[in-house]
Amino acid sequence: MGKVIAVANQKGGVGKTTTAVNLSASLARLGYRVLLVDLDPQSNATSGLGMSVQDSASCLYEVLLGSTDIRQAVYSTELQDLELVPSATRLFGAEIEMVSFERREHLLRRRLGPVIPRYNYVVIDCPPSLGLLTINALSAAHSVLIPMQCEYYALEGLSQLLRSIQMVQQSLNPRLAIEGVLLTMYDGRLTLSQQVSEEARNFFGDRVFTTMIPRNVRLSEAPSFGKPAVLYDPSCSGSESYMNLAKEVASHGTES
Amino acid sequence: MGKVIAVANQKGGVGKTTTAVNLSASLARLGYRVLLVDLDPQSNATSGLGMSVQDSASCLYEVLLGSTDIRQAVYSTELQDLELVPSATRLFGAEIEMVSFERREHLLRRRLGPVIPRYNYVVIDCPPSLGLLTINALSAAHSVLIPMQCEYYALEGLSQLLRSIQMVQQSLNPRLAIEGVLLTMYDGRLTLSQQVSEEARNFFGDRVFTTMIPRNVRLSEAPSFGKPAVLYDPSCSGSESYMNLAKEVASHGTES
Ligand SMILES: Nc1ncnc2c1ncn2[C@@H]1O[C@H](COP(=O)(O)OP(=O)(O)OP(=O)(O)O)[C@@H](O)[C@H]1O
Ligand SMILES: Nc1ncnc2c1ncn2[C@@H]1O[C@H](COP(=O)(O)OP(=O)(O)OP(=O)(O)O)[C@@H](O)[C@H]1O
Ligand SMILES: [Mg+2]
Ligand SMILES: [Mg+2]
Repeated sequence: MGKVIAVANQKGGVGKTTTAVNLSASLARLGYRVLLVDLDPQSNATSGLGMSVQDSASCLYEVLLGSTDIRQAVYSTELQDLELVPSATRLFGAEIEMVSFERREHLLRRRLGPVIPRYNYVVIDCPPSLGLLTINALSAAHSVLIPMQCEYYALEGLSQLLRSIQMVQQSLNPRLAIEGVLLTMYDGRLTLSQQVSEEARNFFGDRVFTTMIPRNVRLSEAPSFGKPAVLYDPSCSGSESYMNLAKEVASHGTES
Repeated sequence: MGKVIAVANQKGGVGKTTTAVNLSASLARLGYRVLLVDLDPQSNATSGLGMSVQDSASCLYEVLLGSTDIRQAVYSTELQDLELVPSATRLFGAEIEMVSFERREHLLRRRLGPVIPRYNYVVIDCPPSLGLLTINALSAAHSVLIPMQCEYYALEGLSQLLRSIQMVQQSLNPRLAIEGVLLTMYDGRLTLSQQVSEEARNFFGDRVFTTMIPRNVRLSEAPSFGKPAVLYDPSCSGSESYMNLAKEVASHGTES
């Protein structure tokens, strides 16, 4: 039974998409069957894998609002064991449309149901907000992976994210666990990076992944080639750290 | 009559708050009277100025929903000519509540009306989305300043932002102009920075500010001291570039 992991943080630019894309690709390279779901209207995860959706084709927007079965919106990628449910900018309008649906917080969970058993992991990339799309991801997920940039504003936002997670655990999804907090864009030369990562470890203890993702320009070059970094430059420090993260996630087991 | 500038981009982490805070502080140091409005529920601009709102005090949430007059939510800051309308996390719930208001896209514009004449500039920090809060900022503004990180994903998001700006110009605010595109976190040593900034200048021409903001760790240290960088370390490259930006914005005139 596939484990569903939401990659979420309302703070913008902390590395959610970079993590969702490279963790999924790394798990696939380890031989796990993975589905990446792009729940962000910006559709960065979709273009990060070199894809884009024509207006006539199906994407997550049609799946959520019910006009298409999810099986028609699953696309293959360059990696054999990685498949994608893409997003498109029409998803920007989805939140307002979803407000009127019955049990609107569980739409994604219901739509994903039929395909979860085919995969070992389903990874969901979330937008930078705590709106209905992110709430849908948190109620569909078994766990939430929280990327955190080693910066002051990113640290500040964590308590609000934890309150939202607690709210979802109480009212929508009692099984939701924290997969871990991932320190991203870590630069050992900067005191700020050292201070923020120390504070995160004090606050979260062993829920902080041992793996840290270093600031590495190859990670931000890869999307312009439409490839995850682990394919664009497998031996760079960024790719190696995401392979280590995948091994750490896999060691937690795939059971939900 | 005060010029209202919205600092907006749905892409997360591109430097909206850092720009809103340091541009406002720089304009104040040049002698202009400035009001900074924190429209982001994350309230980073509020904490970036060393402030936080008690549950009993008024903030933008009460102003938008109409229970408080804006004059009761304006606070002074360390800088004589800079005042702030702070935000708080209760603003996360505002968008859903605003949906049922009459002319919900113009709420901010109506609430700001009484205080605009007291200032030369009103600067609005926006959240990383294209929801009702950002639409309110775009319909209240005379112009929109677009921070753009010199990264691939940030470049990709621009066409969606321009479509939304056009939509607002056609249906909500025909006077809305583009103040300019600001290149942020520029690192001259990286080919990616050079390529992206070249592409932005090809695409936007002279609407790209001459001033570029370099990647400078002092800019990200300043918020942990509750001060804009132009007070925390006025001589660093980050602060100097924001002073240059303020001079460039001021040269466009304060007339709306
Ligand atoms: N470890 C890293 N080293 C260098 N650059 C990185 C790293 N991780 C991410 N980036 C770059 O930083 C920017 C922000 O990362 P990304 O887009 O993954 O964040 P996000 O949280 O998904 O943003 P949003 O909130 O807009 O969804 C991107 O341009 C990305 O290429
Ligand atoms: N020029 C710069 N050099 C170095 N760090 C910067 C620079 N500009 C911003 N930062 C840092 O990068 C991070 C993102 O910037 P900021 O929070 O201002 O972006 P934002 O667009 O407001 O994010 P959000 O989308 O979450 O509102 C912050 O931690 C900030 O301190
Ligand atoms: Mg993203
Ligand atoms: Mg911000």
